[in-house]
Amino acid sequence: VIETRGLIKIYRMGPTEVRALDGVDLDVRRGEYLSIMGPSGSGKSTLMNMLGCLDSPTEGSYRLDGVEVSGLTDAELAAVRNRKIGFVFQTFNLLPRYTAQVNVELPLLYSGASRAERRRRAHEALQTVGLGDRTDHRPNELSGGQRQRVALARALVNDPAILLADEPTGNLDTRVGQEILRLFDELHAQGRTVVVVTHDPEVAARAERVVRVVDGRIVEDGPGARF
Amino acid sequence: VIETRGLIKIYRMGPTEVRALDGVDLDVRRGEYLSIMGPSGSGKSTLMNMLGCLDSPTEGSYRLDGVEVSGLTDAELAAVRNRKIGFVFQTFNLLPRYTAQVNVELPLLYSGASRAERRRRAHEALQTVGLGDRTDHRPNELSGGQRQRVALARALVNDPAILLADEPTGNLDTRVGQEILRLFDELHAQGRTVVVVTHDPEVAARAERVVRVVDGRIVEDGPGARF
Ligand SMILES: Nc1ncnc2c1ncn2[C@@H]1O[C@H](COP(=O)(O)OP(=O)(O)OP(=O)(O)O)[C@@H](O)[C@H]1O
Ligand SMILES: Nc1ncnc2c1ncn2[C@@H]1O[C@H](COP(=O)(O)OP(=O)(O)OP(=O)(O)O)[C@@H](O)[C@H]1O
Ligand SMILES: [Mg+2]
Ligand SMILES: [Mg+2]
Repeated sequence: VIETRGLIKIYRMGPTEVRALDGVDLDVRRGEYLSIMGPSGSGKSTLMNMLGCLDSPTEGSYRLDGVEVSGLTDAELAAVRNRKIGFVFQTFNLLPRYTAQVNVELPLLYSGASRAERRRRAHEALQTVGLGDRTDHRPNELSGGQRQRVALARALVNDPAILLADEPTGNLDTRVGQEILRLFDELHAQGRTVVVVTHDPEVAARAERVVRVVDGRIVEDGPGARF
Repeated sequence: VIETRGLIKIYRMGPTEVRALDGVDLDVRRGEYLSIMGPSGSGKSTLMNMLGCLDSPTEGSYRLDGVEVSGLTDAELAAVRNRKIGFVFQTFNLLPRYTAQVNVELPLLYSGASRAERRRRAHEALQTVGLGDRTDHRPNELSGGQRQRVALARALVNDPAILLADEPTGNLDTRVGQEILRLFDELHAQGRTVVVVTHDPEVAARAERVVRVVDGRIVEDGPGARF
């Protein structure tokens, strides 16, 4: 479902150049559960932004469901993001002036669901991540791990075929982290494609396949449980 | 050096009440290395904000270096925070429009250091956390783990006697995380008081003592290595 060829991302800062991605070829099959590991600053979030159609590469190609993403209009990209992809950002990206409930309802505005349906589905998503009693809190009235889980609930509320989660358990204790990993197992069992960036080898071990990114390149690609 | 008695923090939201801290008694000796663990939402960051003089309790007392903090003026609190305490926020709290270098120089503005001295000390702090080649990047030009390390460098640049770090390794790979833990060991060996909130039992095990917070109370208090 995901095919990248020669993805390059270069940031230019005055005279210097940062090659955040330096030629990435990555194939992900439909329904695969993939984990991405690698040192801080190695390019994982940059790669996730490409996969999530949030940013475009300097060079290279990305085909999603057989369609070359660079050929899509902005409106088409927005539609793809909204309907096919659930994205959990490393820094959550919640809207600070809205409650958890409203933050999670937002992706449903384009889904054609009624107002009552949106309320119900968002509330359910928040309950799934253990925040049923925090729906009326705004982000600054939530703990770090609670904000992280609101970001996850928002990514799941539209029932996406592809879940892209950038370090989704970093702010969670072991018990809650395990609940989230069981949730990922369940989503995977339902046939969804799951891609998780993590620094935690125990989280990576839950995937069927782990790739390792170093200096903007994939240097290792193998089965999950060996970590 | 830190003594809290009966710390209570209540957030009122309309008719409901959230007891984020529900009677915390915590003594930390000068030069102690303490780790704080506990479930997501249990009150750890709220407690750290009290200890860091960033917020005041609803009830209870907090003596820092023998002085009752609730009796200090805002100006005195700011001086205490600037000179005695280095605080690493769970969500970093960097100024988005300034580079890493400038973000780290900020606490030195009140220290009486010359401009060249501030530049040198901030650059050194960034090198210590492995970001010597990222000093001119702004926060949105940095990875998640790099932002986390800028927040750490900023907390250390003023040479504080007390380091309060709220989940300082959550966005770091194992290797960089270990470097940061070695840095904490070194700071501790220099006689500083180090308090680290973490969800990672391996990070907690580096401390000499671990307390566990559940539902706004301390429920366990023991030696570090048993985790
Ligand atoms: N806008 C930008 N301008 C310049 N450099 C950038 C920009 N965004 C990211 N970088 C650099 O690109 C590299 C890759 O960043 P990325 O966020 O993908 O890393 P990462 O693997 O997700 O790291 P972490 O594990 O710390 O989250 C980093 O070294 C970072 O400094
Ligand atoms: N301004 C606020 N208004 C209402 N409730 C709040 C507010 N700030 C925090 N809370 C609640 O207080 C509780 C404690 O929050 P705190 O941030 O201290 O948790 P934590 O232990 O740091 O969690 P985590 O491990 O997820 O970071 C949480 O349940 C949170 O929802
Ligand atoms: Mg990242
Ligand atoms: Mg916290």
